[in-house]
Amino acid sequence: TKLVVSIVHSDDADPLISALRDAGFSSTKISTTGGFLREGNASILIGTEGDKIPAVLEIIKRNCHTRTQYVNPLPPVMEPGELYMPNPVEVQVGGAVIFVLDVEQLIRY
Amino acid sequence: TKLVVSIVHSDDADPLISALRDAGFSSTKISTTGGFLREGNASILIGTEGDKIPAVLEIIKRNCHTRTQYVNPLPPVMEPGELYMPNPVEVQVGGAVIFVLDVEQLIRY
Amino acid sequence: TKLVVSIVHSDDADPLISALRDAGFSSTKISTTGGFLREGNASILIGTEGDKIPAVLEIIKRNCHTRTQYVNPLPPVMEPGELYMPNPVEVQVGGAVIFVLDVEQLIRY
Ligand SMILES: Nc1ncnc2c1ncn2[C@@H]1O[C@@H]2COP(=O)(O)O[C@H]3[C@@H](O)[C@H](n4cnc5c(N)ncnc54)O[C@@H]3COP(=O)(O)O[C@H]2[C@H]1O
Ligand SMILES: Nc1ncnc2c1ncn2[C@@H]1O[C@@H]2COP(=O)(O)O[C@H]3[C@@H](O)[C@H](n4cnc5c(N)ncnc54)O[C@@H]3COP(=O)(O)O[C@H]2[C@H]1O
Ligand SMILES: Nc1ncnc2c1ncn2[C@@H]1O[C@@H]2COP(=O)(O)O[C@H]3[C@@H](O)[C@H](n4cnc5c(N)ncnc54)O[C@@H]3COP(=O)(O)O[C@H]2[C@H]1O
Repeated sequence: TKLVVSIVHSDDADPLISALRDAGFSSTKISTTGGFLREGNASILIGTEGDKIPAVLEIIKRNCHTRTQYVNPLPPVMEPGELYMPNPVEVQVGGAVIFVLDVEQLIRY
Repeated sequence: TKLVVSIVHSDDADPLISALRDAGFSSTKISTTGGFLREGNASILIGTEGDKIPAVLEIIKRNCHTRTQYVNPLPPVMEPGELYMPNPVEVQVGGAVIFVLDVEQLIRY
Repeated sequence: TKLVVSIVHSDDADPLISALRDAGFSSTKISTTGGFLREGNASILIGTEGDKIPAVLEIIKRNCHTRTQYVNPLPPVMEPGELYMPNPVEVQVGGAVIFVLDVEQLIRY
């Protein structure tokens, strides 16, 4: 058994969970926060047999999209009276970052 | 050392954490959401020595109960004017789903 | 690749994430609850190469501080009319509790 931890954009979380469910995969959603953008995202836990990992990855790939976000860089130290007109910086926010962990035991009560 | 990740029903989370504490086990609770019912549940992290796993599993088993929940199935595509009277579907929500992971290092500062 | 799961005090979470970012480490924050104090804390996920683990641990050590908190012990069973004047109990809340897990695969879409 493996535990797939997939960090995805908040907007992709529910479509991904529905697609996994339709394909017979159980999942659990954790609301998380990205370290760089400090925006909410989602970490999806999927416990599954090792031979099903390629199918799970295919579903994640199909449902999670890279997007361009504009981020205002942190303001520099300013002289009084100076006007700060930030040029937003373009940041590519990935579709998904996926960690596959080995599970020693899976127990259900 | 092992990390036990136990997904339990929200109502069982606090009694479980108290029972673990009384038996000398530390734990951390994450509020999570089930992929199928889309309802809140809880994922409990318990880091412990490998030889203590049977004791931890026994405490989880004693404190987490299977329950029957009634779920309204998703409405089918309807003709205008048709009345939709869903028959709730019975779903068994398990007591606990438990993943035991191996920990390479445990460090405390 | 390794996945570092570091449970830290809520007040240390954002300074830690900034320090990690400045050193080129990505991270994800999960809001969690401690089993003993039942207070909010934070679990920080950091995926990184195995040879970078000592640098990550050093940053966690520098940014997470042990603190003394005063906890009112649970009231004992009282006679009617008895006044309960709890003596707060001193509890050391650690700087960080860190689990290092092995990652079988890291995939990005
Ligand atoms: N120092 C930096 N300079 C410039 N651009 C930077 C940057 N750090 C991150 N970015 C960009 O910002 C996006 C959002 O990062 P954030 O940390 O908010 O949100 C991240 C974070 O929550 C998580 N994540 C990514 N790599 C991780 C890792 N190694 N460990 C833990 N979490 C990770 O996945 C989310 C999406 O990551 P993704 O790589 O797709 O997308 C990242 C990346 O394209
Ligand atoms: N496709 C389906 N058709 C019919 N019934 C279905 C179903 N998928 C789930 N169920 C039922 O619904 C209950 C709640 O599932 P949910 O996904 O909301 O909440 C789940 C989910 O959050 C988590 N979970 C279970 N298996 C998992 C896995 N392999 N990976 C990740 N999370 C899992 O544990 C919670 C409880 O699971 P549990 O199995 O005890 O109980 C499940 C199961 O009895
Ligand atoms: N039975 C007990 N008797 C007396 N004092 C006790 C105790 N259990 C815990 N403490 C103290 O209370 C602090 C907060 O524990 P809490 O469980 O709320 O918050 C914990 C918990 O969320 C997590 N944690 C620690 N060890 C863990 C483990 N083995 N598994 C899962 N989570 C753990 O890290 C947080 C900080 O732990 P830390 O050890 O630094 O600090 C702990 C410890 O100093």
